[in-house]
Amino acid sequence: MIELINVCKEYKMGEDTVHALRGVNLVVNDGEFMAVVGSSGSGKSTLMHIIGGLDRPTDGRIVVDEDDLGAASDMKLSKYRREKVGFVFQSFNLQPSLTVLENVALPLVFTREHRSERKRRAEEVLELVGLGDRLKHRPSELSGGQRQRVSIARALINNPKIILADEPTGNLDSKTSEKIVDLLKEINSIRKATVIIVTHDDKIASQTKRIIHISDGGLLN
Amino acid sequence: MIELINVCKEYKMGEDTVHALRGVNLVVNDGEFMAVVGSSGSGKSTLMHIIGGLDRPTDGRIVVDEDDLGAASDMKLSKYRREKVGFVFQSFNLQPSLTVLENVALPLVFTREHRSERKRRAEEVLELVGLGDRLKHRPSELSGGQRQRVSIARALINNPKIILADEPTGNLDSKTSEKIVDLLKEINSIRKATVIIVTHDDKIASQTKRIIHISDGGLLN
Ligand SMILES: Nc1ncnc2c1ncn2[C@@H]1O[C@H](COP(=O)(O)OP(=O)(O)OP(=O)(O)O)[C@@H](O)[C@H]1O
Ligand SMILES: Nc1ncnc2c1ncn2[C@@H]1O[C@H](COP(=O)(O)OP(=O)(O)OP(=O)(O)O)[C@@H](O)[C@H]1O
Ligand SMILES: [Mg+2]
Ligand SMILES: [Mg+2]
Repeated sequence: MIELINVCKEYKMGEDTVHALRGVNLVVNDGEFMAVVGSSGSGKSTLMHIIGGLDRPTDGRIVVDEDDLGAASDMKLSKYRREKVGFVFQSFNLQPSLTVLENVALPLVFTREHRSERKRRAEEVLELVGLGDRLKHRPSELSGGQRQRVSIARALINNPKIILADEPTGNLDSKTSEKIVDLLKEINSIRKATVIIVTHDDKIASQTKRIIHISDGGLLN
Repeated sequence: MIELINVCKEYKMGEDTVHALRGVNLVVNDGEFMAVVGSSGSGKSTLMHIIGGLDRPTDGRIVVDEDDLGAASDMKLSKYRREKVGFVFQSFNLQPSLTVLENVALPLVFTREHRSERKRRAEEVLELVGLGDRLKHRPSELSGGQRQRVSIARALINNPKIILADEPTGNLDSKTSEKIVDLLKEINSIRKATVIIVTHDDKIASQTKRIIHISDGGLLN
């Protein structure tokens, strides 16, 4: 279970302060399939980064499975991210010097699997997102939507308990987008992963079981 | 007028060859307002890069206002880009060490305007895309959709004759997307700029006056 209690995030810019999140209260139960919607700049990515342990609140508390992430050490946060979270970044964050296959296999480097097994699993998930024929390309040799799909594959390979997808279909045509959403639905229903999708696409939001609206750093309702 | 005659683009990858564009024939008249649609990896960005003089065909010819771009020197292509083209990149391509204002004013550095006038014009176009209160931020201090809008503002500031927008609303909510499309429509009708928008969004494609479909490197019809 993910619990946010009065979570705030501020950025100080000289004399100004940007209030990216203002007192967010939220409970996400295990296995939920949820969308986060809101206008550009409203705080969605900030929220995802805090849930994913990539960033800390400036105020308030976040507790995941009884671990207080705000109070956790960097090492503990890093362990949480590695073991529990699959994050699809809005700007992909791929390693430019690694191939597609190496990028996707990267999260498995911390597991005890043999290199050949890691490679096989990476290939498998890349097939699922339609990139089986791009394994040896580098990110710069891919289209925007292909990079996005590599980022998705990498987030899924570790079978994480929590999948945070920050606008995973922004660069995809509708047919490819549907395949990705179906894949996430399947992972949610079969593997019981908690799936949170930030999306600007109403068609995608309507396929989730719960939609939360964020506006200017605050959750509506 | 933009004319592509049997334009091909290939990438050699070891023994394999990726045919990103296969014999594309296309005429775009001055002042057209056109959408390019097609699935992820079908060749849209490649097409835009060739029209924008950022890349050369492997075969075939591209002629813009009687200049053969494929045969042009690097210096001539650079001049063409600077003077005629405003390019909104699918991955934004902002300068990380410059502020939002400096990023948008960058194309004007080659004009004869005073620094204060460049600054004023950059501020003006940033207001148009809703970022008047983010002038001093760096790209890393912006949301994904805000970075996208900085990229859009930068493409427009030089009043280019040809605007090439590669998925300009992929990271924007529908309300902000509409404002951007309205802005492009206005620039097309008032300033007679040729506007080509790559988009995965049917709602946006339907607002243009012509839609071309690309599939696996070839234009349909
Ligand atoms: N430098 C490169 N080397 C090898 N292949 C490349 C290179 N750049 C692009 N490609 C391939 O060329 C094809 C077309 O790429 P392009 O970026 O034009 O697609 P796109 O239609 O813009 O896709 P998207 O909608 O995902 O942005 C893709 O299959 C891609 O893998
Ligand atoms: N490092 C930072 N310093 C200052 N302000 C920041 C920083 N990072 C984000 N912001 C601001 O915080 C606000 C929320 O950003 P966030 O990335 O969460 O928005 P978002 O809802 O994901 O938007 P989008 O839909 O455009 O991706 C934005 O207004 C942004 O300008
Ligand atoms: Mg975001
Ligand atoms: Mg593209």
